[in-house]
Amino acid sequence: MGTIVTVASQKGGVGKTTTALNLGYSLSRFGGGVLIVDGDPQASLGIASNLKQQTKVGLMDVLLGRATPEEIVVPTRDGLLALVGMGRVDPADLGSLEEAARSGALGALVRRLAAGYGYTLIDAPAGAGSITVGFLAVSESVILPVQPRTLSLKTISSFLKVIHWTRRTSNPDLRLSGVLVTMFDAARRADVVAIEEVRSTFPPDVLFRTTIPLDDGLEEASVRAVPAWLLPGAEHAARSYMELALEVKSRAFEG
Amino acid sequence: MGTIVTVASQKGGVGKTTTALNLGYSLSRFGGGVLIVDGDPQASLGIASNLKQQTKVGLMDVLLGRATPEEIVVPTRDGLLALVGMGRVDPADLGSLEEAARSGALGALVRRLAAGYGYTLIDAPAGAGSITVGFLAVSESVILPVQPRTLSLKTISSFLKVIHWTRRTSNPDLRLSGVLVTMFDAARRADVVAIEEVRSTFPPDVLFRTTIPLDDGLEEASVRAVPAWLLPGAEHAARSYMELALEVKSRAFEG
Ligand SMILES: Nc1ncnc2c1ncn2[C@@H]1O[C@H](COP(=O)(O)OP(=O)(O)OP(=O)(O)O)[C@@H](O)[C@H]1O
Ligand SMILES: Nc1ncnc2c1ncn2[C@@H]1O[C@H](COP(=O)(O)OP(=O)(O)OP(=O)(O)O)[C@@H](O)[C@H]1O
Ligand SMILES: [Mg+2]
Ligand SMILES: [Mg+2]
Repeated sequence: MGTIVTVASQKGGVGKTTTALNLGYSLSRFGGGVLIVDGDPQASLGIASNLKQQTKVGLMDVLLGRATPEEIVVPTRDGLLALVGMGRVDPADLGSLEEAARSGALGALVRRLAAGYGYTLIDAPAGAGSITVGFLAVSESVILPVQPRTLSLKTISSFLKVIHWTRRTSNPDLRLSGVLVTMFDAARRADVVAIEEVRSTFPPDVLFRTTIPLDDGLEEASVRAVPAWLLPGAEHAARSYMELALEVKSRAFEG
Repeated sequence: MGTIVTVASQKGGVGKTTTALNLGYSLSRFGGGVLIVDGDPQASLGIASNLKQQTKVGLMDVLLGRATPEEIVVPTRDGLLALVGMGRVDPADLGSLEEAARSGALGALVRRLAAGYGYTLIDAPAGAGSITVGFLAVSESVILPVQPRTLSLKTISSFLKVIHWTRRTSNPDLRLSGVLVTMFDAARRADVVAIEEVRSTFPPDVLFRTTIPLDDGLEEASVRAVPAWLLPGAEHAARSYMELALEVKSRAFEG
Protein backbone atom coordinates (compact mmCIF):
# COMPACT_ATOMS: atom_id res chain seq x y z
CA MET A 1 0.00 0.00 0.00
CA GLY A 2 1.15 3.49 -0.88
CA THR A 3 4.33 2.44 -2.72
CA ILE A 4 5.92 5.39 -4.52
CA VAL A 5 8.33 4.81 -7.41
CA THR A 6 9.95 7.53 -9.53
CA VAL A 7 10.98 7.06 -13.16
CA ALA A 8 14.06 9.23 -13.64
CA SER A 9 17.15 9.65 -15.79
CA GLN A 10 19.81 12.30 -16.30
CA LYS A 11 19.64 11.92 -20.09
CA GLY A 12 16.69 13.28 -22.01
CA GLY A 13 14.43 11.43 -24.38
CA VAL A 14 15.07 7.93 -23.04
CA GLY A 15 11.47 6.88 -22.44
CA LYS A 16 10.69 8.11 -18.90
CA THR A 17 7.24 9.36 -19.82
CA THR A 18 6.48 6.38 -22.06
CA THR A 19 7.52 4.06 -19.21
CA ALA A 20 5.53 5.88 -16.52
CA LEU A 21 2.42 5.74 -18.66
CA ASN A 22 2.67 2.18 -19.93
CA LEU A 23 4.07 0.57 -16.77
CA GLY A 24 1.48 2.45 -14.74
CA TYR A 25 -1.30 1.27 -17.01
CA SER A 26 -0.09 -2.35 -16.88
CA LEU A 27 0.27 -2.30 -13.08
CA SER A 28 -3.24 -0.92 -12.75
CA ARG A 29 -4.68 -4.02 -14.41
CA PHE A 30 -3.80 -5.97 -11.23
CA GLY A 31 -5.97 -3.77 -9.05
CA GLY A 32 -5.11 -1.94 -5.85
CA GLY A 33 -5.31 1.46 -7.54
CA VAL A 34 -2.47 3.10 -9.46
CA LEU A 35 -1.72 6.83 -9.59
CA ILE A 36 0.51 8.24 -12.32
CA VAL A 37 2.06 11.61 -11.52
CA ASP A 38 3.26 13.68 -14.47
CA GLY A 39 6.05 15.46 -12.58
CA ASP A 40 7.45 17.32 -15.55
CA PRO A 41 6.77 21.08 -15.58
CA GLN A 42 6.83 20.79 -19.39
CA ALA A 43 3.60 18.88 -19.03
CA SER A 44 2.42 20.16 -22.38
CA LEU A 45 4.67 17.54 -23.91
CA GLY A 46 3.90 14.68 -21.55
CA ILE A 47 1.23 12.63 -19.85
CA ALA A 48 -0.77 15.50 -18.45
CA SER A 49 -1.23 17.09 -21.85
CA ASN A 50 -4.29 14.99 -22.52
CA LEU A 51 -5.71 15.70 -19.06
CA LYS A 52 -6.36 19.28 -20.08
CA GLN A 53 -9.91 18.44 -21.10
CA GLN A 54 -10.78 17.18 -17.62
CA THR A 55 -8.75 19.55 -15.49
CA LYS A 56 -6.55 22.54 -15.90
CA VAL A 57 -5.10 22.31 -12.39
CA GLY A 58 -2.29 20.20 -10.96
CA LEU A 59 0.39 20.01 -8.27
CA MET A 60 1.57 23.59 -8.88
CA ASP A 61 -1.90 24.94 -8.17
CA VAL A 62 -2.11 23.14 -4.82
CA LEU A 63 1.36 24.41 -3.90
CA LEU A 64 0.24 27.93 -4.79
CA GLY A 65 -2.93 27.52 -2.74
CA ARG A 66 -5.38 27.84 -5.61
CA ALA A 67 -6.62 24.23 -5.72
CA THR A 68 -7.13 21.33 -3.31
CA PRO A 69 -5.48 17.90 -3.67
CA GLU A 70 -8.86 16.35 -4.44
CA GLU A 71 -9.46 18.68 -7.38
CA ILE A 72 -6.32 17.80 -9.27
CA VAL A 73 -6.57 14.00 -9.60
CA VAL A 74 -8.31 12.65 -12.68
CA PRO A 75 -9.52 9.03 -12.49
CA THR A 76 -9.84 7.00 -15.69
CA ARG A 77 -13.22 5.59 -16.56
CA ASP A 78 -12.39 2.02 -15.47
CA GLY A 79 -11.49 3.31 -12.01
CA LEU A 80 -8.26 1.30 -11.90
CA LEU A 81 -5.97 4.19 -12.73
CA ALA A 82 -5.75 7.89 -11.95
CA LEU A 83 -3.56 10.69 -13.25
CA VAL A 84 -2.33 13.97 -11.89
CA GLY A 85 -0.17 16.58 -13.54
CA MET A 86 1.95 19.55 -12.60
CA GLY A 87 -0.71 21.93 -13.82
CA ARG A 88 0.30 25.11 -15.55
CA VAL A 89 3.84 26.12 -14.64
CA ASP A 90 4.62 29.54 -16.06
CA PRO A 91 8.30 30.41 -16.35
CA ALA A 92 7.77 32.90 -13.51
CA ASP A 93 6.64 30.10 -11.16
CA LEU A 94 9.49 27.74 -11.90
CA GLY A 95 11.66 29.11 -9.10
CA SER A 96 9.00 28.54 -6.47
CA LEU A 97 8.39 25.04 -7.80
CA GLU A 98 12.09 24.22 -7.44
CA GLU A 99 12.00 25.71 -3.95
CA ALA A 100 8.93 23.63 -3.04
CA ALA A 101 10.85 20.56 -4.20
CA ARG A 102 13.84 21.41 -2.00
CA SER A 103 11.75 22.29 1.05
CA GLY A 104 9.90 18.98 0.90
CA ALA A 105 6.50 20.55 0.19
CA LEU A 106 6.24 18.95 -3.23
CA GLY A 107 7.15 15.52 -1.83
CA ALA A 108 4.71 15.87 1.05
CA LEU A 109 1.91 16.66 -1.39
CA VAL A 110 2.74 13.61 -3.51
CA ARG A 111 2.81 11.43 -0.36
CA ARG A 112 -0.61 12.69 0.57
CA LEU A 113 -2.04 11.83 -2.84
CA ALA A 114 -0.23 8.47 -2.92
CA ALA A 115 -1.86 7.35 0.32
CA GLY A 116 -5.04 6.56 -1.59
CA TYR A 117 -3.40 4.17 -4.06
CA GLY A 118 -1.58 0.85 -3.93
CA TYR A 119 1.08 2.16 -6.27
CA THR A 120 2.18 5.63 -7.35
CA LEU A 121 4.48 6.12 -10.34
CA ILE A 122 6.11 9.52 -10.84
CA ASP A 123 7.31 10.68 -14.26
CA ALA A 124 10.25 13.00 -13.50
CA PRO A 125 11.70 15.72 -15.73
CA ALA A 126 15.02 14.97 -17.44
CA GLY A 127 18.12 15.52 -15.35
CA ALA A 128 18.74 15.22 -11.63
CA GLY A 129 17.64 18.73 -10.72
CA SER A 130 15.72 19.96 -7.71
CA ILE A 131 12.35 18.72 -8.91
CA THR A 132 13.56 15.18 -9.56
CA VAL A 133 15.39 15.11 -6.21
CA GLY A 134 12.20 16.32 -4.50
CA PHE A 135 10.38 13.26 -5.86
CA LEU A 136 13.22 10.88 -4.98
CA ALA A 137 13.04 12.11 -1.38
CA VAL A 138 9.63 10.46 -0.96
CA SER A 139 10.16 7.43 -3.19
CA GLU A 140 10.74 3.85 -2.13
CA SER A 141 12.70 3.21 -5.30
CA VAL A 142 13.62 4.60 -8.70
CA ILE A 143 13.51 3.12 -12.21
CA LEU A 144 16.23 4.31 -14.59
CA PRO A 145 15.35 3.94 -18.30
CA VAL A 146 18.40 3.85 -20.55
CA GLN A 147 18.84 3.38 -24.30
CA PRO A 148 21.32 0.69 -25.34
CA ARG A 149 23.52 3.29 -27.03
CA THR A 150 24.10 5.15 -23.77
CA LEU A 151 23.95 2.08 -21.55
CA SER A 152 27.28 2.09 -19.80
CA LEU A 153 29.12 1.92 -16.53
CA LYS A 154 29.28 5.71 -16.56
CA THR A 155 25.53 6.27 -17.00
CA ILE A 156 24.60 3.89 -14.23
CA SER A 157 27.30 4.89 -11.74
CA SER A 158 26.52 8.55 -12.34
CA PHE A 159 22.92 7.91 -11.37
CA LEU A 160 23.89 5.74 -8.39
CA LYS A 161 25.73 8.81 -7.05
CA VAL A 162 22.44 10.71 -7.06
CA ILE A 163 20.78 7.84 -5.17
CA HIS A 164 23.59 7.72 -2.60
CA TRP A 165 23.40 11.45 -2.02
CA THR A 166 19.63 11.30 -1.62
CA ARG A 167 20.03 8.50 0.94
CA ARG A 168 22.53 10.56 2.93
CA THR A 169 20.45 13.73 2.87
CA SER A 170 16.76 13.01 2.81
CA ASN A 171 15.74 9.40 2.19
CA PRO A 172 17.84 6.58 3.67
CA ASP A 173 15.49 3.99 2.21
CA LEU A 174 15.74 4.96 -1.45
CA ARG A 175 16.92 2.10 -3.63
CA LEU A 176 17.31 1.38 -7.30
CA SER A 177 14.34 -0.63 -8.49
CA GLY A 178 16.26 -1.38 -11.67
CA VAL A 179 17.76 -0.11 -14.90
CA LEU A 180 15.32 -0.51 -17.78
CA VAL A 181 16.72 -0.87 -21.28
CA THR A 182 14.39 1.00 -23.66
CA MET A 183 14.15 1.40 -27.43
CA PHE A 184 16.16 -1.79 -27.86
CA ASP A 185 16.68 -2.70 -31.50
CA ALA A 186 17.40 -6.43 -31.46
CA ALA A 187 18.62 -6.21 -35.08
CA ARG A 188 21.39 -3.82 -34.06
CA ARG A 189 24.53 -5.67 -33.05
CA ALA A 190 25.71 -2.66 -31.06
CA ASP A 191 22.54 -2.73 -28.93
CA VAL A 192 22.92 -6.42 -28.15
CA VAL A 193 26.58 -6.00 -27.25
CA ALA A 194 25.88 -3.03 -24.98
CA ILE A 195 23.33 -4.98 -22.97
CA GLU A 196 25.56 -8.03 -22.63
CA GLU A 197 28.44 -5.89 -21.41
CA VAL A 198 26.36 -4.32 -18.67
CA ARG A 199 24.82 -7.64 -17.62
CA SER A 200 28.30 -9.03 -17.16
CA THR A 201 29.52 -6.00 -15.23
CA PHE A 202 26.71 -5.53 -12.74
CA PRO A 203 24.97 -7.83 -10.26
CA PRO A 204 21.99 -9.62 -11.82
CA ASP A 205 19.30 -7.43 -10.27
CA VAL A 206 20.60 -4.10 -11.48
CA LEU A 207 19.21 -4.54 -14.99
CA PHE A 208 15.60 -5.58 -15.38
CA ARG A 209 15.37 -8.82 -17.37
CA THR A 210 12.59 -7.18 -19.39
CA THR A 211 13.72 -4.83 -22.13
CA ILE A 212 11.44 -2.54 -24.13
CA PRO A 213 11.79 -2.94 -27.88
CA LEU A 214 12.00 -0.11 -30.36
CA ASP A 215 8.44 0.01 -31.61
CA ASP A 216 7.37 2.62 -34.12
CA GLY A 217 3.77 1.98 -33.15
CA LEU A 218 4.53 3.56 -29.77
CA GLU A 219 5.05 6.92 -31.32
CA GLU A 220 1.39 7.50 -32.11
CA ALA A 221 0.47 6.31 -28.64
CA SER A 222 2.99 8.73 -27.15
CA VAL A 223 1.86 11.66 -29.24
CA ARG A 224 -1.64 11.15 -27.84
CA ALA A 225 -0.25 10.29 -24.37
CA VAL A 226 -2.26 7.07 -24.44
CA PRO A 227 -1.03 3.69 -23.15
CA ALA A 228 0.06 1.40 -25.98
CA TRP A 229 -2.63 -1.17 -25.08
CA LEU A 230 -5.33 1.20 -26.07
CA LEU A 231 -3.97 1.85 -29.54
CA PRO A 232 -3.46 -0.90 -32.10
CA GLY A 233 -0.01 -1.03 -33.63
CA ALA A 234 2.25 -1.04 -30.56
CA GLU A 235 1.67 -4.57 -29.35
CA HIS A 236 5.34 -5.42 -28.90
CA ALA A 237 5.98 -2.54 -26.57
CA ALA A 238 2.65 -2.99 -24.81
CA ARG A 239 3.42 -6.63 -24.13
CA SER A 240 6.88 -5.77 -22.86
CA TYR A 241 5.51 -3.22 -20.43
CA MET A 242 3.11 -5.85 -19.11
CA GLU A 243 6.09 -8.21 -18.65
CA LEU A 244 7.86 -5.42 -16.84
CA ALA A 245 4.87 -4.98 -14.53
CA LEU A 246 5.05 -8.68 -13.66
CA GLU A 247 8.78 -8.41 -13.01
CA VAL A 248 8.32 -5.32 -10.83
CA LYS A 249 5.57 -7.05 -8.82
CA SER A 250 7.65 -10.21 -8.30
CA ARG A 251 10.61 -8.13 -7.10
CA ALA A 252 8.34 -6.38 -4.60
CA PHE A 253 7.56 -9.71 -2.92
CA GLU A 254 11.23 -10.57 -2.63
CA GLY A 255 11.55 -7.15 -0.94
CA MET B 1 31.82 40.02 -32.00
CA GLY B 2 30.68 38.39 -28.82
CA THR B 3 27.48 36.88 -30.21
CA ILE B 4 25.88 34.47 -27.74
CA VAL B 5 23.44 31.82 -28.94
CA THR B 6 21.81 29.15 -26.77
CA VAL B 7 20.73 25.74 -28.04
CA ALA B 8 17.66 24.81 -26.00
CA SER B 9 14.54 22.65 -26.06
CA GLN B 10 11.92 21.56 -23.57
CA LYS B 11 12.03 17.97 -24.82
CA GLY B 12 14.96 15.77 -23.97
CA GLY B 13 17.20 13.85 -26.33
CA VAL B 14 16.53 15.95 -29.42
CA GLY B 15 20.13 16.76 -30.35
CA LYS B 16 20.96 19.90 -28.35
CA THR B 17 24.42 18.69 -27.37
CA THR B 18 25.11 17.20 -30.81
CA THR B 19 24.07 20.51 -32.38
CA ALA B 20 26.12 22.69 -30.02
CA LEU B 21 29.21 20.60 -30.68
CA ASN B 22 28.90 20.20 -34.43
CA LEU B 23 27.53 23.64 -35.27
CA GLY B 24 30.16 25.16 -32.98
CA TYR B 25 32.92 23.21 -34.71
CA SER B 26 31.66 24.18 -38.18
CA LEU B 27 31.34 27.86 -37.26
CA SER B 28 34.88 27.83 -35.87
CA ARG B 29 36.30 26.91 -39.27
CA PHE B 30 35.45 30.46 -40.45
CA GLY B 31 37.66 32.06 -37.81
CA GLY B 32 36.88 34.74 -35.26
CA GLY B 33 37.04 32.30 -32.37
CA VAL B 34 34.19 30.10 -31.18
CA LEU B 35 33.47 29.13 -27.58
CA ILE B 36 31.22 26.16 -26.81
CA VAL B 37 29.70 26.18 -23.33
CA ASP B 38 28.48 22.86 -21.99
CA GLY B 39 25.75 24.31 -19.79
CA ASP B 40 24.32 21.01 -18.65
CA PRO B 41 25.03 20.10 -15.00
CA GLN B 42 24.90 16.48 -16.17
CA ALA B 43 28.13 17.23 -17.99
CA SER B 44 29.28 13.66 -17.54
CA LEU B 45 26.98 12.78 -20.39
CA GLY B 46 27.76 15.73 -22.64
CA ILE B 47 30.45 17.82 -24.29
CA ALA B 48 32.50 18.51 -21.18
CA SER B 49 32.93 14.82 -20.42
CA ASN B 50 35.98 14.61 -22.63
CA LEU B 51 37.42 17.82 -21.18
CA LYS B 52 38.09 15.99 -17.93
CA GLN B 53 41.62 15.16 -19.01
CA GLN B 54 42.53 18.80 -19.43
CA THR B 55 40.55 20.36 -16.63
CA LYS B 56 38.33 19.30 -13.79
CA VAL B 57 36.94 22.79 -13.19
CA GLY B 58 34.13 24.70 -14.88
CA LEU B 59 31.50 27.39 -14.42
CA MET B 60 30.32 25.98 -11.07
CA ASP B 61 33.82 26.32 -9.63
CA VAL B 62 34.06 29.99 -10.60
CA LEU B 63 30.61 30.64 -9.12
CA LEU B 64 31.75 28.94 -5.90
CA GLY B 65 34.94 31.00 -5.87
CA ARG B 66 37.35 28.11 -6.24
CA ALA B 67 38.55 28.82 -9.80
CA THR B 68 39.07 31.83 -12.07
CA PRO B 69 37.39 32.27 -15.47
CA GLU B 70 40.76 31.86 -17.20
CA GLU B 71 41.33 28.46 -15.60
CA ILE B 72 38.16 26.85 -16.87
CA VAL B 73 38.38 27.41 -20.64
CA VAL B 74 40.08 24.70 -22.70
CA PRO B 75 41.25 25.71 -26.19
CA THR B 76 41.50 23.06 -28.89
CA ARG B 77 44.87 22.50 -30.50
CA ASP B 78 44.03 24.38 -33.71
CA GLY B 79 43.18 27.47 -31.66
CA LEU B 80 39.94 28.09 -33.57
CA LEU B 81 37.66 26.64 -30.92
CA ALA B 82 37.47 26.55 -27.14
CA LEU B 83 35.30 24.66 -24.70
CA VAL B 84 34.10 25.24 -21.16
CA GLY B 85 31.93 23.06 -19.00
CA MET B 86 29.86 23.30 -15.85
CA GLY B 87 32.53 21.53 -13.85
CA ARG B 88 31.52 19.13 -11.14
CA VAL B 89 28.02 19.81 -9.91
CA ASP B 90 27.24 17.66 -6.91
CA PRO B 91 23.56 17.22 -6.09
CA ALA B 92 24.15 19.38 -3.02
CA ASP B 93 25.29 22.30 -5.20
CA LEU B 94 22.41 22.19 -7.63
CA GLY B 95 20.28 24.60 -5.64
CA SER B 96 22.98 27.28 -5.61
CA LEU B 97 23.54 26.78 -9.33
CA GLU B 98 19.85 27.36 -10.01
CA GLU B 99 19.99 30.41 -7.74
CA ALA B 100 23.06 31.74 -9.59
CA ALA B 101 21.11 31.34 -12.83
CA ARG B 102 18.16 33.29 -11.45
CA SER B 103 20.29 36.05 -9.91
CA GLY B 104 22.08 36.66 -13.20
CA ALA B 105 25.48 35.57 -11.87
CA LEU B 106 25.69 32.60 -14.23
CA GLY B 107 24.78 34.77 -17.23
CA ALA B 108 27.27 37.46 -16.25
CA LEU B 109 30.04 34.88 -16.07
CA VAL B 110 29.15 33.53 -19.53
CA ARG B 111 29.10 37.09 -20.92
CA ARG B 112 32.56 37.67 -19.51
CA LEU B 113 33.92 34.53 -21.16
CA ALA B 114 32.07 35.24 -24.42
CA ALA B 115 33.75 38.64 -24.78
CA GLY B 116 36.89 36.93 -26.03
CA TYR B 117 35.21 35.11 -28.92
CA GLY B 118 33.37 36.01 -32.08
CA TYR B 119 30.68 33.46 -31.32
CA THR B 120 29.60 31.60 -28.19
CA LEU B 121 27.26 28.64 -28.37
CA ILE B 122 25.64 27.38 -25.16
CA ASP B 123 24.41 23.79 -24.81
CA ALA B 124 21.51 24.04 -22.35
CA PRO B 125 20.05 21.26 -20.19
CA ALA B 126 16.71 19.82 -21.30
CA GLY B 127 13.64 21.75 -20.25
CA ALA B 128 13.05 25.44 -19.67
CA GLY B 129 14.20 25.49 -16.05
CA SER B 130 16.17 28.12 -14.17
CA ILE B 131 19.51 27.21 -15.69
CA THR B 132 18.26 27.41 -19.28
CA VAL B 133 16.48 30.69 -18.56
CA GLY B 134 19.71 32.03 -17.02
CA PHE B 135 21.47 31.41 -20.34
CA LEU B 136 18.62 32.85 -22.41
CA ALA B 137 18.86 36.04 -20.38
CA VAL B 138 22.26 36.83 -21.93
CA SER B 139 21.68 35.34 -25.39
CA GLU B 140 21.09 37.19 -28.62
CA SER B 141 19.07 34.30 -29.96
CA VAL B 142 18.12 30.68 -29.38
CA ILE B 143 18.17 27.60 -31.63
CA LEU B 144 15.42 25.03 -30.99
CA PRO B 145 16.28 21.50 -32.21
CA VAL B 146 13.19 19.36 -32.79
CA GLN B 147 12.70 15.83 -34.08
CA PRO B 148 10.18 15.46 -36.92
CA ARG B 149 7.98 13.25 -34.73
CA THR B 150 7.48 15.99 -32.17
CA LEU B 151 7.61 18.86 -34.65
CA SER B 152 4.31 20.58 -34.22
CA LEU B 153 2.51 23.83 -33.60
CA LYS B 154 2.41 22.91 -29.91
CA THR B 155 6.14 22.31 -29.51
CA ILE B 156 7.08 25.56 -31.21
CA SER B 157 4.41 27.78 -29.64
CA SER B 158 5.22 26.35 -26.22
CA PHE B 159 8.82 27.41 -26.67
CA LEU B 160 7.87 30.81 -28.07
CA LYS B 161 6.07 31.42 -24.75
CA VAL B 162 9.38 30.94 -22.95
CA ILE B 163 11.03 33.42 -25.33
CA HIS B 164 8.25 35.98 -24.82
CA TRP B 165 8.50 35.70 -21.06
CA THR B 166 12.28 36.07 -21.15
CA ARG B 167 11.87 39.20 -23.29
CA ARG B 168 9.41 40.67 -20.79
CA THR B 169 11.50 39.88 -17.73
CA SER B 170 15.21 39.96 -18.51
CA ASN B 171 16.18 40.18 -22.17
CA PRO B 172 14.07 42.29 -24.56
CA ASP B 173 16.39 41.45 -27.44
CA LEU B 174 16.09 37.67 -27.34
CA ARG B 175 14.85 36.21 -30.61
CA LEU B 176 14.41 32.82 -32.15
CA SER B 177 17.36 32.10 -34.42
CA GLY B 178 15.40 29.19 -35.86
CA VAL B 179 13.86 25.77 -35.35
CA LEU B 180 16.27 23.03 -36.43
CA VAL B 181 14.83 19.71 -37.57
CA THR B 182 17.14 16.94 -36.32
CA MET B 183 17.32 13.18 -36.80
CA PHE B 184 15.28 13.52 -39.97
CA ASP B 185 14.71 10.18 -41.69
CA ALA B 186 13.94 11.09 -45.30
CA ALA B 187 12.69 7.54 -45.91
CA ARG B 188 9.97 7.99 -43.29
CA ARG B 189 6.82 9.44 -44.82
CA ALA B 190 5.68 10.70 -41.41
CA ASP B 191 8.89 12.76 -41.05
CA VAL B 192 8.46 14.35 -44.46
CA VAL B 193 4.82 15.19 -43.80
CA ALA B 194 5.58 16.69 -40.39
CA ILE B 195 8.14 19.08 -41.87
CA GLU B 196 5.89 20.13 -44.74
CA GLU B 197 3.05 20.86 -42.33
CA VAL B 198 5.19 23.14 -40.20
CA ARG B 199 6.72 24.89 -43.20
CA SER B 200 3.22 25.69 -44.44
CA THR B 201 2.05 26.90 -41.01
CA PHE B 202 4.89 29.21 -40.02
CA PRO B 203 6.64 32.13 -41.73
CA PRO B 204 9.60 30.98 -43.88
CA ASP B 205 12.34 31.96 -41.40
CA VAL B 206 11.04 30.04 -38.42
CA LEU B 207 12.37 26.70 -39.67
CA PHE B 208 15.98 26.52 -40.82
CA ARG B 209 16.14 25.34 -44.43
CA THR B 210 18.92 22.96 -43.31
CA THR B 211 17.77 19.77 -41.66
CA ILE B 212 20.06 17.28 -39.89
CA PRO B 213 19.65 13.71 -41.16
CA LEU B 214 19.41 10.66 -38.96
CA ASP B 215 22.97 9.39 -39.18
CA ASP B 216 24.04 6.32 -37.23
CA GLY B 217 27.63 7.39 -37.67
CA LEU B 218 26.91 10.32 -35.34
CA GLU B 219 26.42 8.05 -32.41
CA GLU B 220 30.06 7.11 -32.07
CA ALA B 221 31.03 10.74 -32.45
CA SER B 222 28.55 11.66 -29.72
CA VAL B 223 29.69 8.95 -27.35
CA ARG B 224 33.18 10.37 -27.60
CA ALA B 225 31.86 13.98 -27.60
CA VAL B 226 33.82 14.63 -30.78
CA PRO B 227 32.57 16.67 -33.75
CA ALA B 228 31.43 14.45 -36.62
CA TRP B 229 34.10 15.86 -38.96
CA LEU B 230 36.81 14.33 -36.89
CA LEU B 231 35.41 10.82 -37.04
CA PRO B 232 34.84 8.98 -40.30
CA GLY B 233 31.36 7.58 -40.75
CA ALA B 234 29.16 10.57 -40.01
CA GLU B 235 29.72 12.56 -43.20
CA HIS B 236 26.06 13.24 -43.86
CA ALA B 237 25.45 14.85 -40.51
CA ALA B 238 28.81 16.64 -40.58
CA ARG B 239 28.03 18.14 -43.98
CA SER B 240 24.58 19.21 -42.80
CA TYR B 241 26.02 20.97 -39.77
CA MET B 242 28.39 22.86 -42.07
CA GLU B 243 25.44 23.87 -44.22
CA LEU B 244 23.69 25.01 -41.06
CA ALA B 245 26.73 27.11 -40.13
CA LEU B 246 26.53 28.81 -43.54
CA GLU B 247 22.81 29.42 -43.09
CA VAL B 248 23.32 30.82 -39.57
CA LYS B 249 26.08 33.15 -40.83
CA SER B 250 23.99 34.41 -43.76
CA ARG B 251 21.06 35.13 -41.44
CA ALA B 252 23.37 37.12 -39.17
CA PHE B 253 24.16 39.52 -42.01
CA GLU B 254 20.48 40.05 -42.77
CA GLY B 255 20.17 40.87 -39.05
N1 LIG C 1 10.07 1.70 -27.23
C1 LIG C 1 9.98 2.77 -28.02
N2 LIG C 1 9.99 2.64 -29.37
C2 LIG C 1 9.89 3.71 -30.18
N3 LIG C 1 9.77 4.97 -29.77
C3 LIG C 1 9.76 5.19 -28.44
C4 LIG C 1 9.87 4.13 -27.49
N4 LIG C 1 9.81 4.66 -26.25
C5 LIG C 1 9.70 5.98 -26.40
N5 LIG C 1 9.66 6.32 -27.72
C6 LIG C 1 9.57 7.67 -28.32
O1 LIG C 1 10.78 8.34 -28.00
C7 LIG C 1 10.50 9.71 -27.67
C8 LIG C 1 11.01 9.98 -26.25
O2 LIG C 1 10.25 9.21 -25.33
P1 LIG C 1 9.76 9.85 -23.95
O3 LIG C 1 9.07 11.16 -24.17
O4 LIG C 1 8.99 8.80 -23.21
O5 LIG C 1 11.17 10.10 -23.24
P2 LIG C 1 11.45 10.98 -21.95
O6 LIG C 1 12.63 10.37 -21.27
O7 LIG C 1 10.20 11.13 -21.11
O8 LIG C 1 11.83 12.40 -22.56
P3 LIG C 1 12.07 13.79 -21.74
O9 LIG C 1 13.49 13.72 -21.26
O10 LIG C 1 11.83 14.85 -22.78
O11 LIG C 1 11.07 13.81 -20.61
C9 LIG C 1 8.99 9.89 -27.82
O12 LIG C 1 8.75 10.44 -29.11
C10 LIG C 1 8.44 8.48 -27.74
O13 LIG C 1 7.27 8.33 -28.51
N1 LIG D 1 21.40 13.27 -36.52
C1 LIG D 1 21.50 12.25 -35.65
N2 LIG D 1 21.48 10.97 -36.10
C2 LIG D 1 21.58 9.92 -35.24
N3 LIG D 1 21.71 10.03 -33.91
C3 LIG D 1 21.74 11.29 -33.40
C4 LIG D 1 21.64 12.46 -34.22
N4 LIG D 1 21.71 13.56 -33.42
C5 LIG D 1 21.84 13.09 -32.16
N5 LIG D 1 21.87 11.74 -32.14
C6 LIG D 1 21.97 10.84 -30.98
O1 LIG D 1 20.76 10.99 -30.22
C7 LIG D 1 21.06 11.01 -28.82
C8 LIG D 1 20.58 12.32 -28.22
O2 LIG D 1 21.33 13.38 -28.76
P1 LIG D 1 21.84 14.59 -27.84
O3 LIG D 1 22.55 14.07 -26.63
O4 LIG D 1 22.60 15.54 -28.69
O5 LIG D 1 20.44 15.24 -27.42
P2 LIG D 1 20.18 16.29 -26.27
O6 LIG D 1 19.00 17.10 -26.68
O7 LIG D 1 21.43 17.06 -25.95
O8 LIG D 1 19.81 15.37 -25.02
P3 LIG D 1 19.60 15.85 -23.47
O9 LIG D 1 18.17 16.35 -23.40
O10 LIG D 1 19.83 14.61 -22.66
O11 LIG D 1 20.61 16.94 -23.21
C9 LIG D 1 22.57 10.81 -28.70
O12 LIG D 1 22.80 9.42 -28.47
C10 LIG D 1 23.11 11.21 -30.05
O13 LIG D 1 24.26 10.48 -30.40
MG1 LIG E 1 9.26 12.85 -20.33
MG1 LIG F 1 22.38 17.42 -24.08
